[in-house]
Amino acid sequence: MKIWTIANQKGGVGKTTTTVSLAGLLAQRGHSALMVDLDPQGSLSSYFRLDPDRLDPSVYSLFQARANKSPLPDLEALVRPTAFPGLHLMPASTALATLDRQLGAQDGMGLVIAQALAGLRERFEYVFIDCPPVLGMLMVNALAACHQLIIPVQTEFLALKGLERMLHTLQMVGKAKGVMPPYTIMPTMFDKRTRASIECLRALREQHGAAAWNGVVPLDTRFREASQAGAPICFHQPGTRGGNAYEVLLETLLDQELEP
Amino acid sequence: MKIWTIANQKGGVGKTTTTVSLAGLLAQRGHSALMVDLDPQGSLSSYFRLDPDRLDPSVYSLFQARANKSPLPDLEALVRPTAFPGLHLMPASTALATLDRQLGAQDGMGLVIAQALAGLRERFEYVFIDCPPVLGMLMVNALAACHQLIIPVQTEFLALKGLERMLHTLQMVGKAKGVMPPYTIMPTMFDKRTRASIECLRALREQHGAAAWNGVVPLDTRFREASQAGAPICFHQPGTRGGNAYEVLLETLLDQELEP
Ligand SMILES: Nc1ncnc2c1ncn2[C@@H]1O[C@H](COP(=O)(O)OP(=O)(O)OP(=O)(O)O)[C@@H](O)[C@H]1O
Ligand SMILES: Nc1ncnc2c1ncn2[C@@H]1O[C@H](COP(=O)(O)OP(=O)(O)OP(=O)(O)O)[C@@H](O)[C@H]1O
Ligand SMILES: [Mg+2]
Ligand SMILES: [Mg+2]
Repeated sequence: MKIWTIANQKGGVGKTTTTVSLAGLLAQRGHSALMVDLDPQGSLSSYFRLDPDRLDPSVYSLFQARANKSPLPDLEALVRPTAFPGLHLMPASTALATLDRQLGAQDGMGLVIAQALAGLRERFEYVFIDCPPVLGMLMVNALAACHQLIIPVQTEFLALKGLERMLHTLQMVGKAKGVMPPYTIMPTMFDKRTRASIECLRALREQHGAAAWNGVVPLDTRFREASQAGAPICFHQPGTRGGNAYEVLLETLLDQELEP
Repeated sequence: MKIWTIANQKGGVGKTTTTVSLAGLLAQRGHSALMVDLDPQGSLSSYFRLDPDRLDPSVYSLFQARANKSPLPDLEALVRPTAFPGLHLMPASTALATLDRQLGAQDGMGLVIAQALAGLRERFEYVFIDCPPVLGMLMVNALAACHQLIIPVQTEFLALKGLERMLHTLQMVGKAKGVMPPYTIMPTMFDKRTRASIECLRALREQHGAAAWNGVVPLDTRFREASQAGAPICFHQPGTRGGNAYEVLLETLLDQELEP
């Protein structure tokens, strides 16, 4: 089982879109792929027409069981099928928003997701974890569970500043909690028509070198149409520029040797 | 003094862009406008080349003084000029991220911003408060301080879902804390070329009627160029489609009778 986490503290950079696009491609190729929604806003769950306000059981049940020291819920009940064969989802619930306040200080809450996924090792080849735009217990869980971290970064000025801070915070959290997976920076929403985008991409590559994927996801309005339709872009409109870019990224990710 | 808060729990919807664009227009017309950065990520401060990792004093000093029951810092020291006459900024610092955990439960922390702004009533005609994409003490402060709330919403499917939840949460917080200002929903990043965008705008207007501004901010890549240049769009490139839309919005906002 290979596990990727998609995270960035900056909002609206394409975390959910990246999770759906990559997992969708693997499912389309006949693999078993699981998406895990750790965002209390539940965008990933909403994308597949599940309502995070009314979801039970959800990822939240895992944390509740740990906090109450009761047995883990049945993992099978947490995994929901989607309309796309091979593609499954472990949905979020809005109750996740209370976790940091309620349980943040308790020990042993950082490995809840890692342990749940270990229980699904035979069932899924690939897992993608979508994160909220906030550094808290949910993101720490995602970092502890994954083999690699993907950081989507828009090719624009403010996003580069946010990236510096994110990497700085991750190093600190990594030392404190012992979780700092290797990461790949994924330039996205690239608009080749604007000088600002081109300059930002150049600066990103200069500053981060090999840590940045050598490709780029272009600005493509068909991602919105795919989310409106509740389908990964590869199922909704094969051959789009955005979808093709994620295919190239997926090849790069699969080539990198990850822990089995 | 008229005070607007720009908020939405969804990330990357144009909160900072809206703050800068509206305040910039008022400054360009010769008014005195103050922007307040309540986002621990400090995008608004970075936009104007201030570093939220190294800022002291900042908005954080206000909360610290209240928590320690010491006198408020000199408000003048908190207000920084920008390169644009009439446009000033009260910057954020990354230390704001610790507030909810440290002080969230303390009473009287919800009115820190409102009271600080009361002290600047003679100095500024207009104030715009930029919020982080999280519902916490900082957003509650912003809601308590403002006369009106502007909610930027992208014209895309997932954003509409997020809006329902946001309004639901606001009603609840409003009842608990007695702060629920009138609000205007601002459709943004509208792309007239895609069906998904057009359909979403129609659904937004059907669901929210008069609470939604009857205009729309189009998708315009020149906002990125403006942020790269560290200038409000009206100073950076007069006459853009995006900039013109904010002018129309500003007229609507100024026409609405707000508390003086
Ligand atoms: N390459 C792209 N080109 C154009 N639009 C994109 C691209 N990637 C994502 N989008 C759109 O940008 C918006 C934000 O994307 P998404 O919701 O995936 O971001 P996010 O980082 O998950 O946001 P949040 O921080 O709220 O979780 C969506 O409308 C999505 O369709
Ligand atoms: N109408 C628009 N058309 C195109 N791009 C836009 C528009 N409005 C904002 N943007 C761009 O979208 C990105 C996100 O905008 P912004 O940072 O203002 O959002 P935000 O809601 O403040 O994000 P956060 O939740 O991280 O604080 C920026 O790159 C900005 O330049
Ligand atoms: Mg998301
Ligand atoms: Mg912002």
